[in-house]
Amino acid sequence: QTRVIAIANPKGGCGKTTTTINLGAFLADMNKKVLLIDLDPQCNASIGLGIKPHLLNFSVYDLFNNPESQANEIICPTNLLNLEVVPAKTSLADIESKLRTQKGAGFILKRKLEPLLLKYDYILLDCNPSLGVLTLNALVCSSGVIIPVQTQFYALRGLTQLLNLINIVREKANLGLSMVKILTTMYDVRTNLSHYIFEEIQKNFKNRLLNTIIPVSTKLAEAPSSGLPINKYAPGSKGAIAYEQLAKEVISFEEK
Amino acid sequence: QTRVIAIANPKGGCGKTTTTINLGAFLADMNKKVLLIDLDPQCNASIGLGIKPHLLNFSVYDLFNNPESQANEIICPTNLLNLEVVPAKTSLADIESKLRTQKGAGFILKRKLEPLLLKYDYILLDCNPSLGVLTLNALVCSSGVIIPVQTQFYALRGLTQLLNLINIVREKANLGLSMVKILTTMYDVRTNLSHYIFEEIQKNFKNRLLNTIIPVSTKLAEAPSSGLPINKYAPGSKGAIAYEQLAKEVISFEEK
Ligand SMILES: Nc1ncnc2c1ncn2[C@@H]1O[C@H](COP(=O)(O)OP(=O)(O)OP(=O)(O)O)[C@@H](O)[C@H]1O
Ligand SMILES: Nc1ncnc2c1ncn2[C@@H]1O[C@H](COP(=O)(O)OP(=O)(O)OP(=O)(O)O)[C@@H](O)[C@H]1O
Ligand SMILES: [Mg+2]
Ligand SMILES: [Mg+2]
Repeated sequence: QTRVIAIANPKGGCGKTTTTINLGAFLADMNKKVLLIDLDPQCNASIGLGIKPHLLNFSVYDLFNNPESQANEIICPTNLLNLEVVPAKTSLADIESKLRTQKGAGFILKRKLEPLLLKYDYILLDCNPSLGVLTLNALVCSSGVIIPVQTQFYALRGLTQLLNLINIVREKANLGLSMVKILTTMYDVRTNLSHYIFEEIQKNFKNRLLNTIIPVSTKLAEAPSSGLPINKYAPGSKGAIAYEQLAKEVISFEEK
Repeated sequence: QTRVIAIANPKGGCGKTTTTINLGAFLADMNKKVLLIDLDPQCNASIGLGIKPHLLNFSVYDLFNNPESQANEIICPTNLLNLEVVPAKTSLADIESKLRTQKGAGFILKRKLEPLLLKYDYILLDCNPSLGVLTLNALVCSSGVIIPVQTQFYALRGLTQLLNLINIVREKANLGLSMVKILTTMYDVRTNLSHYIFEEIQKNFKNRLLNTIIPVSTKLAEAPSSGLPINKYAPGSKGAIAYEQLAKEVISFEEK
């Protein structure tokens, strides 16, 4: 049973890409077959794994733009066992306008992923910072959503609206969307702000909050410049330990 | 001569809203009449100045959605002299899809701002993390663009693409777009990453780089929870000093 998990939040810079890459890397380390899909025209998930989007002939753009295209034609290997990527190119930015008026535009990714489902244990979708048609496609084909929330004031504000939207997508388009969890990211033990915001999240969203907390860690911010996930760039660092714990927590949901 | 400045970058979380609010606040302090326009469905610029979007009857959404609407009907005061806001509501998220197929959709904001031009010295536009129709509207009506770039790896990657897009908008739709500047944000003296990225920006974008550097500062992240800009929340803090310097640097362009 393949688990498709969208990593989504319209708030910019909350750790979506960092979570997609490093959760994916640790799941692969734990012998799960993992596919990452980069749904952001910034191509950060692709770049963070050492892929050069401008050198690619095909990308996730083709999945949305060409009805004949198939996902398995666009899959790139990474230098990690069990981890593959459907990369993005900057052309993906055009998709939002191309698809707007097309009927059933929200179901394209779901159709394209169906043939892949038995090949992977996990498919992780890195979303762009918006609630547009790309994030909608991700929510429609997911069995779970992880919402990274940094312990900052603005990050807290958008949460209720996002949870409402996820509920609407579940009711109208994807009854299989069963796991909706909040991941605390960039937690800085030194600041009152982090403590205060974390307590607010605990108070208001307790039953959705993952146990794992990702601390602020410079090694996590450095890793993408090496093209390696944190388990290869700085194994044993506090960022690596946290994402390892997250992978274990995500696997523990399989039994439920 | 009103200066309209878009604060734009599709990279999420690089400091667009923080720059719009605090640059605006210091310009107002220096006796400039300032209007901020919130072009992000997350409404962070509105919220950060103590406005409650859900209580509003009108917002920037109406400017885009209703041809009869006028900007001066939607202007909200703030508790600061010389600083007013055209707030956003979450409904703004629908505009991206409504406008896509409309001819001339990129020129709506320009038309709506024309009657206001003589009333303000500065109009600052807080953009959402995308290169969609809202950011396009901002670039089409601006005389300048400030691109906040945090000293992080991913932030550097998207810069060339964004500068190319700005050039295209200038040639095709807005010859008046004369000042395009990069603002270094969240600079952390303690990390090599910050030094390395800053040097890369200096090397590749030297003639566009503003002299002011905004340091990482918890007070800047705390201020929005009080609904106050940094000059009122923590005057004299390193974040306040930096944004004051930025306001002076922006004013110095007037003479050129
Ligand atoms: N726990 C962490 N500690 C320190 N830095 C982090 C951490 N997580 C992410 N970062 C850095 O913070 C920045 C934002 O993270 P990231 O790009 O993953 O967020 P995002 O939500 O994907 O952004 P966007 O909205 O642009 O897609 C990046 O430069 C990243 O390297
Ligand atoms: N110099 C700084 N030092 C510390 N924190 C900062 C600084 N500037 C901004 N922040 C915090 O970092 C987060 C991102 O900043 P901000 O929301 O202004 O970015 P943005 O580009 O507007 O994000 P979005 O892409 O979602 O619109 C916020 O929580 C903000 O309070
Ligand atoms: Mg990202
Ligand atoms: Mg913002």
